[in-house]
Amino acid sequence: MKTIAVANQKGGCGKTTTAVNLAAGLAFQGNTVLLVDLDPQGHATMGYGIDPDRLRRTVHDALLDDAVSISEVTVRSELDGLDVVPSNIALSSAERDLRPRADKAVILSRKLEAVAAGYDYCLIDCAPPMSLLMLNALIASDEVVVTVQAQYFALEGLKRLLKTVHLVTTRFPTCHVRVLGLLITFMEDRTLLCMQVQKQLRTFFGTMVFDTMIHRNIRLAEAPSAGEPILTYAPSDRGAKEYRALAEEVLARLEAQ
Amino acid sequence: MKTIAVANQKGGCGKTTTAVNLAAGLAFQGNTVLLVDLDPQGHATMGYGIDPDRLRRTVHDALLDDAVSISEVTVRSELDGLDVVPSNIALSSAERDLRPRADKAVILSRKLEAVAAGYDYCLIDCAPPMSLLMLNALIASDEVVVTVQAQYFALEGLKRLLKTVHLVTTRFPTCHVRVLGLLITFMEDRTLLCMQVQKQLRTFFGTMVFDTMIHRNIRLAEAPSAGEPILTYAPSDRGAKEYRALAEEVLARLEAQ
Ligand SMILES: Nc1ncnc2c1ncn2[C@@H]1O[C@H](COP(=O)(O)OP(=O)(O)OP(=O)(O)O)[C@@H](O)[C@H]1O
Ligand SMILES: Nc1ncnc2c1ncn2[C@@H]1O[C@H](COP(=O)(O)OP(=O)(O)OP(=O)(O)O)[C@@H](O)[C@H]1O
Ligand SMILES: [Mg+2]
Ligand SMILES: [Mg+2]
Repeated sequence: MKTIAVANQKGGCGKTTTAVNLAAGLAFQGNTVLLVDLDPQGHATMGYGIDPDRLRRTVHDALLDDAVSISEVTVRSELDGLDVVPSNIALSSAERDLRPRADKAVILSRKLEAVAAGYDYCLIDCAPPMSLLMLNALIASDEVVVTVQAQYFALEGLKRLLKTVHLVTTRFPTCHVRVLGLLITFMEDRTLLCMQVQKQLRTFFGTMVFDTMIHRNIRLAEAPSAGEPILTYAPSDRGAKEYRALAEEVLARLEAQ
Repeated sequence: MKTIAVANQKGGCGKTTTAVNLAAGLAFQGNTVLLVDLDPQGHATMGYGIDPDRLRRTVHDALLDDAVSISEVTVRSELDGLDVVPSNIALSSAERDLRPRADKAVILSRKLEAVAAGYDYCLIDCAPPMSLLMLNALIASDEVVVTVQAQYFALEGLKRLLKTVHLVTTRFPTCHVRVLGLLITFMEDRTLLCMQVQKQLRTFFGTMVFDTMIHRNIRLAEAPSAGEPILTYAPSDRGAKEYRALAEEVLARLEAQ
């Protein structure tokens, strides 16, 4: 099982939309995929039509209780081959609950090992802040996809995130996560600011930046209201094409390793 | 000094843009305004052309060190009557640093009292998550402006936030913060999803929703790259008009209390 975290400490830059739709893209190619929602907001959970407030147990229980396995809280989605480890507001106390434990940074990694044989890919949707949950995600992951909005704050936030990822690998020798790529989101082809930021990103980070970009597109914002990924909600829409292309580019980069 | 927190645990819904430009709007009306950046990303700080990485001391020092006052870390902005309490990445350890203290939730409130005589208004830019910093902001504030993107995730996140604000006032009897209003951001007049969400918000929350809405507008995303609020960057732009209108609506609501 290859585990990919979708992260950026900047809010609202398309992490959840990417986790949801990249997971779908990989599943559509015939892979078995596990989508882990690590955000107490539960938006990735809602993105697959699961109501966070009606869940008796979530990823929080699997993290806190040694007796609860990931598979016990896993939910089948409507999509063949795609399962979801859902979250809800209970996860907001995770920081406080996990902190006293000696293994606080490696719990997710350990719990995921138990189900690794059953999936080709695992995608982890991270909440914005650099927190104990994000640390768990990075330590559990082989790869990180960083979503970057084509806006002013993109560049400085990115440098900081990449530094953070590097720090984690030095402080935790078992952690071998590497940045798979930077995904430009909310792109607008005719907007000067977006063009400038895209140019800056490609100049500064070179091939780290995916060729695929996700353009601003209202269908992507509508799909969660239908509880579906864009690939089933609007399969011929530009957003669906872009996330299918991203899945191919991700697979190609993984092969190339 | 009336203190207004700009908050929402959802990422990227216009909190910083609103804190920066509402502060400017109030200052333009002749008020003295203090803008407190409570986000380690330092985006409100950058919004006034201050480089977070070149700051020797920030709001973090004022929170952690009893000997450091808010005024010692306050920076004059280019705008008459507007001062900034800047932040940078040092603030990301605040959660951990403040937690052992008995007064951990009230530090900001106490520190702001010392400067309250010098300002008409204080605006606090909050980071997305519900955290010890957000708690400090709520306890230090008289009012909260909640920014809400006109998108699918708006409604359920809102209900949770309003519940949180209410909980804080019940658990901390000295805290009397109330929601001044809900500000719809990233509005698009001809997009069906935005129209539907706006209608839902106004139906559900009634007069709590500001009449003023901030429309999606690339100038608002450009202004931070110039290190200026929209009111000086592009004074006749729609974004400037909307934030001036918001300042008037905020003042009217404060008068009406
Ligand atoms: N390419 C796009 N075009 C239009 N809307 C989009 C696009 N991508 C995401 N959105 C919408 O923008 C909002 C923010 O996106 P999303 O929730 O994916 O960001 P996020 O980084 O996960 O946010 P958070 O920091 O809160 O976790 C959502 O309402 C989403 O539906
Ligand atoms: N009305 C608008 N039109 C276009 N772009 C906007 C608008 N408001 C904000 N932006 C841009 O969208 C991005 C997110 O906005 P902003 O940083 O204000 O949100 P935030 O809620 O403070 O995010 P965070 O959760 O990271 O603190 C920024 O790049 C900002 O410049
Ligand atoms: Mg998200
Ligand atoms: Mg912000």
